[in-house]
Amino acid sequence: MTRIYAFVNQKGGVGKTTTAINLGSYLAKNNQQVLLVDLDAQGNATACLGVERQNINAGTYNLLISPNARLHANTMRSEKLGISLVPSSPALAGAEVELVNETDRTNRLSQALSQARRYDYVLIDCPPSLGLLTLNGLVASQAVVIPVQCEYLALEGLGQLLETINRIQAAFNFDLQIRGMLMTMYDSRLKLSQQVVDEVRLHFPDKVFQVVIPRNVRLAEAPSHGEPISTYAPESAGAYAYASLATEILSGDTPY
Amino acid sequence: MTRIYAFVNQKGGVGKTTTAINLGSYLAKNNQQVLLVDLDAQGNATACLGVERQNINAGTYNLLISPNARLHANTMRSEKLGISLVPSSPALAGAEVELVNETDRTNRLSQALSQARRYDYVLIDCPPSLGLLTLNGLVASQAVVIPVQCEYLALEGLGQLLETINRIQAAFNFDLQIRGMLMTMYDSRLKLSQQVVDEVRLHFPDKVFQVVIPRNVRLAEAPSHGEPISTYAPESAGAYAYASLATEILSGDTPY
Ligand SMILES: Nc1ncnc2c1ncn2[C@@H]1O[C@H](COP(=O)(O)OP(=O)(O)OP(=O)(O)O)[C@@H](O)[C@H]1O
Ligand SMILES: Nc1ncnc2c1ncn2[C@@H]1O[C@H](COP(=O)(O)OP(=O)(O)OP(=O)(O)O)[C@@H](O)[C@H]1O
Ligand SMILES: [Mg+2]
Ligand SMILES: [Mg+2]
Repeated sequence: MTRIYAFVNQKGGVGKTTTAINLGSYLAKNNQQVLLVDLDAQGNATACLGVERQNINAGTYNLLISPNARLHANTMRSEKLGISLVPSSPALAGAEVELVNETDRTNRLSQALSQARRYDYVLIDCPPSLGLLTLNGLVASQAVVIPVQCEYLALEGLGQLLETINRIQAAFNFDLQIRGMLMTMYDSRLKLSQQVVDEVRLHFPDKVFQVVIPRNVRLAEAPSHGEPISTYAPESAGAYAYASLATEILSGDTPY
Repeated sequence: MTRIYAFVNQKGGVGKTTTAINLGSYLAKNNQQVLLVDLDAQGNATACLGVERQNINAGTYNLLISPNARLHANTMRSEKLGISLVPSSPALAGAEVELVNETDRTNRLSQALSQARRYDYVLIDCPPSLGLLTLNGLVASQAVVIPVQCEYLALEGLGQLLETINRIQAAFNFDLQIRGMLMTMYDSRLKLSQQVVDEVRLHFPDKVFQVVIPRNVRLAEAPSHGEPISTYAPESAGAYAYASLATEILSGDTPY
C-alpha cells in the first residue's frame, strides 16, 4: 500500500523542501518506489532535483486544475536518483484563485494521487502557508511530517499548526495522523538549539523523531548542484542524518 | 510625509520579521515615529515585541474586515521601545477567505493606513506568500524592502517576486518602488554566503543595501525575550548591522 506524507509547516524556511528531497532520496536507496510532489509555487523541490522550471508544461498545476489529468503524464522520472517527481511550475501561483469556486477544490490532489498505487511512498512538499494548496496536500495525505527549526520563532507556530490539522481531521480527512516532528538545523554550539529541542520533546512526547538534523552547509549547497545530499555529499553530517531518518521511518512503517 | 514600506519575500525564513522589528526599533531610536503592522497570521512580529496573541481583540484583522475601523483603536503602544504596533491575531488566518468576494479586497489596508499621517514610518511585515494579505501590503506601500537570505534557494525565488511586483505596479499601485534588497544571515565562514551576495549584486546593481546582516545568534534569541535587538543585545554584531541599516535608510530617504 502507498504511504502518502505531507511535509508541512506554515513557518517559513524550516526545512520542508530539504527534508522531502533528502528523505525521498534515501528511501529510494532503500529500494522504495518514491514519488515527490512539489506543491509549492516557489518550485524549490523541482529546482533541488535540477529541473528547469521554465521548461515545464505538465505537473502539479495540471493535476489540480484538470480533474481528468493522468498522474503518469504529469510525472518526470530521474533514473539517476531513482525518484519520480510531479514538478511545480510558475502557473501554480494562480491555482488557489482558479479553484476558489470549485466544490471539490480541496480534493483535487487526493483524486489525482488515487493513481499512485505503483509507489511505496508519495512525499508532498507544501508551501509555507495554510491555504488551499496546503489543504489539498493535507486532504491527500495519510500523515504529516512537521519539520521544526531549532529556533524560538519556530515554536510559536506549532500550536496553530496542530489546531489546523485537528480541523482538517474533523472536516476533510478523518485518518490524518502526525507521523512525526523532525528537529532541523540543530547547531550544537548554540544553547538555543538544545533549549528548543527540549521544549518540543517536553510538549510533544512520542511525536518527535529520534534523529535530529544538524545545521550542515552541504545541505544548503546541494540545491545549487541540482542533487540531493545522497549524491552531492554522501559522507557529510547532513547525509548521515537523513539516511538515519529514512531508516527510522522505514522501521516505524511496519509492513501491511 | 509618512513613508510606508512592506517587507516581502515569498521564500520563507529569510528575515522579513527580524528586519521589520529591528529596523523599526533603530528608526525609533533616531527619533522617528514608527508604526509596525503585523500582516502575518503567524503573528511573529507581535510575539517579537512580547505581546501575547491570545489577548488580542483589535488589530490587523479588524482593519481588513471592517472598512470603518479606526487605526488608532487597533494600535498598541510600547513606550519602552518607542514603537506602535498593529498586532496580528489568530483570526487573521481566515481573512483571505472572508475578503475573497469583496470588490475592494486589495485596498483594505491602504484605506486604513490613510489614517497613519502621524507616523514617519509604517513598516508592514508580510507572510511568506503572494496571496491577498501580501497583496494588501503591497498596495498600501510606497516601496518594498526585500530580505534575501545568503543561500541558493533564496535566489531562486527573486525573479518570481520581481515579476509579481511589476504586475502590482501595473494593476494596483503605479508608484510602488523597490527601496532595496537586504542580504541577511551572512556567514563569513561559508563560501556560499559570499557567492550569493556577489550574484545578487551582479544581477541587481544599485538595488542592494550596502549593509549586510550577519548570522548572529543574538538575533534569534531576542524574540524569546520579547524585545528587539536594540534592547536585548545592543553591543552584538546583529545590533550594529541593523543600526547601520537604519542610518542607510534615513540618509537615503531625503526629507520631503
Ligand atoms: N540542516 C540544514 N543545514 C543547513 N542548511 C539547511 C538545512 N536544512 C535546510 N537548509 C537550508 O535552509 C534554507 C531553508 O530550507 P528549506 O528551503 O528546505 O525550508 P522550507 O521550509 O522548505 O522553506 P519554505 O518555507 O520557503 O518552503 C534553504 O536555503 C536550505 O538549503
Ligand atoms: N541575521 C540572523 N542571524 C541569526 N538568526 C536570524 C537572523 N535573522 C533571522 N534569524 C532567525 O531566523 C529565523 C527566520 O527569521 P524570520 O522569522 O525573521 O524570517 P521571516 O522571513 O520573517 O520568516 P517567515 O517566512 O516565516 O515569515 C528566525 O528564527 C529568526 O530568529
Ligand atoms: Mg520549501
Ligand atoms: Mg516572518
